[in-house]
Amino acid sequence: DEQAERISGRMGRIKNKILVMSGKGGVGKTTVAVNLAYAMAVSGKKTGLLDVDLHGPNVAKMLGIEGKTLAQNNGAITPFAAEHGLKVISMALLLENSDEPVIWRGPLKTGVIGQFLGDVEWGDLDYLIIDSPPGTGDEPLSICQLIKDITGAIIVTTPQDVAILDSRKAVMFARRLDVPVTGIIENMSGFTCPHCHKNINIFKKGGAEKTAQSMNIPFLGCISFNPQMVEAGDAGIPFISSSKNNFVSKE
Amino acid sequence: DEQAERISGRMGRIKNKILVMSGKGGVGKTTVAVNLAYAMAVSGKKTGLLDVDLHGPNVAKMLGIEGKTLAQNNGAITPFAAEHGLKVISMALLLENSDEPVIWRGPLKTGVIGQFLGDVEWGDLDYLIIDSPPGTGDEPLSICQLIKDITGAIIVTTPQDVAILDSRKAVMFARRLDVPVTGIIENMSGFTCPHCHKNINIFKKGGAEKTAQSMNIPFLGCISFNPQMVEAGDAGIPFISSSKNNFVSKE
Ligand SMILES: Nc1ncnc2c1ncn2[C@@H]1O[C@H](COP(=O)(O)OP(=O)(O)O)[C@@H](O)[C@H]1O
Ligand SMILES: Nc1ncnc2c1ncn2[C@@H]1O[C@H](COP(=O)(O)OP(=O)(O)O)[C@@H](O)[C@H]1O
Ligand SMILES: [Zn+2]
Repeated sequence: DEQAERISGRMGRIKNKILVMSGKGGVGKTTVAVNLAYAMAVSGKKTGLLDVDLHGPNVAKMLGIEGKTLAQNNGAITPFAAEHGLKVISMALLLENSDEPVIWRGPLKTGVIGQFLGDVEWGDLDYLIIDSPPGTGDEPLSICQLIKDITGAIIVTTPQDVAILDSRKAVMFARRLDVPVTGIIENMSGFTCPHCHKNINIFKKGGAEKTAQSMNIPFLGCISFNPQMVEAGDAGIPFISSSKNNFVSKE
Repeated sequence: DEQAERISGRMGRIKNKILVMSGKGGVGKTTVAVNLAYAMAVSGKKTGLLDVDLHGPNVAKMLGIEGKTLAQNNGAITPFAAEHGLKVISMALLLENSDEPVIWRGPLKTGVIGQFLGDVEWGDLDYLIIDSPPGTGDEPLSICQLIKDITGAIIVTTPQDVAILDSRKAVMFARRLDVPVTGIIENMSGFTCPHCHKNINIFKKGGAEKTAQSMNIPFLGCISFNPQMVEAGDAGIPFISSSKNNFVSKE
């Protein structure tokens, strides 16, 4: 079909397509996707960032580009050019009012995702990082079915049991759809009090590493719980741009 | 249509139907739904708890009833009877293997939710608490369209800007569907170090109260960040069962 051809034409010009997903929400998936894409753009790679979390498109907020709008010409959409040449597409850049909920059912969402892949002028890219909503529903399913040669999925989790439980479902989802699992990242892993520097084990440590071993997937490292990340996310400044720390210990 | 009649027959025997929703994941929505339902059951109200987060059904884990299965007779499903007579339905009680992802598109999800409302023997209840996935997609949309006289929606958020931004979408979602907004709860609001008792402003405070005022909806109170909640959730023991604290200061 005609859309499938347009999609494979555009995706053919992108070397690596990486889906960032999580079984559970609030684990830091968008934070990881934004910082990963930003880090790649800063290091000189031609990078795109696609936000397919249509109901909660936070990529624009975390990059500080809320309120910007996208240009269209002859039906093709031009992605927003953020710093360091990072090309961004997010539902937030298509909505007039940020209070407006996207109350769409599955089939409509799939149609829009098809347009994000087939009608956006991504051009030649080294990486396309795709931020998906939590869970294994229509959005990640459409991405994995519409992009025939997806490079892999990065799974983000926090160390608590409920999040680990859901991250295993995300690994199995990738397996069912023949998408290679690039690896699993443990976010919000361990926290030291900024006042007395004692360890506060809000979230235990090590759950993701154990899951990686038991499911035979790469463990990509830990990111500790860091209040500066919350501030950076709310301020729209990618965390890695404002600090020298190495975002993920093992990336 | 035949299913709609069955649904209104069963829902007619339930006094209050309350949807617990959030714009963003990981804000504590399931924790609030489980503890609210548990508190009502403990206080002697006939209470049901329905988990329509089909992709990440954590209600069973947080109640410590993972692995239990549901009985069926003549096509009707019997809810699981947890402590204090709390009746529970969750996708987790229908899946053999907790690693198995539910890879369903919208229409299939809507069909299953229709069965959870029309084919489950809820009986006479004072309250049915419904835990929904994050966002404004198929699941909360189906609940609001299938239950004609829904009592209201409780919106859970954390204080950071990205979560507040998404909680406003959830309020607008309820308005668009003529569902009364019972109110908004701010969870993980403020945190004191267990060692030196100094305040760690991981998450700012007050965002939800401001949103409540600006959108003219009731503010239901704050729940502070409490590491015991993470432990209780992972252990499957509702937080309020093991402590005397008043779960929400203003409920
Ligand atoms: N390592 C971290 N330490 C502290 N806060 C974090 C960390 N990673 C993410 N956050 C914060 O947690 C919240 C949820 O992160 P987000 O990336 O939106 O998660 P998701 O995309 O999984 O819903 C945001 O406020 C973000 O700033
Ligand atoms: N007030 C709180 N303090 C500390 N941890 C909390 C609090 N409320 C929830 N949690 C923890 O945060 C995580 C996410 O909560 P959950 O109820 O699963 O959120 P949601 O349903 O919004 O995805 C769980 O590990 C839970 O135990
Ligand atoms: Zn301290």
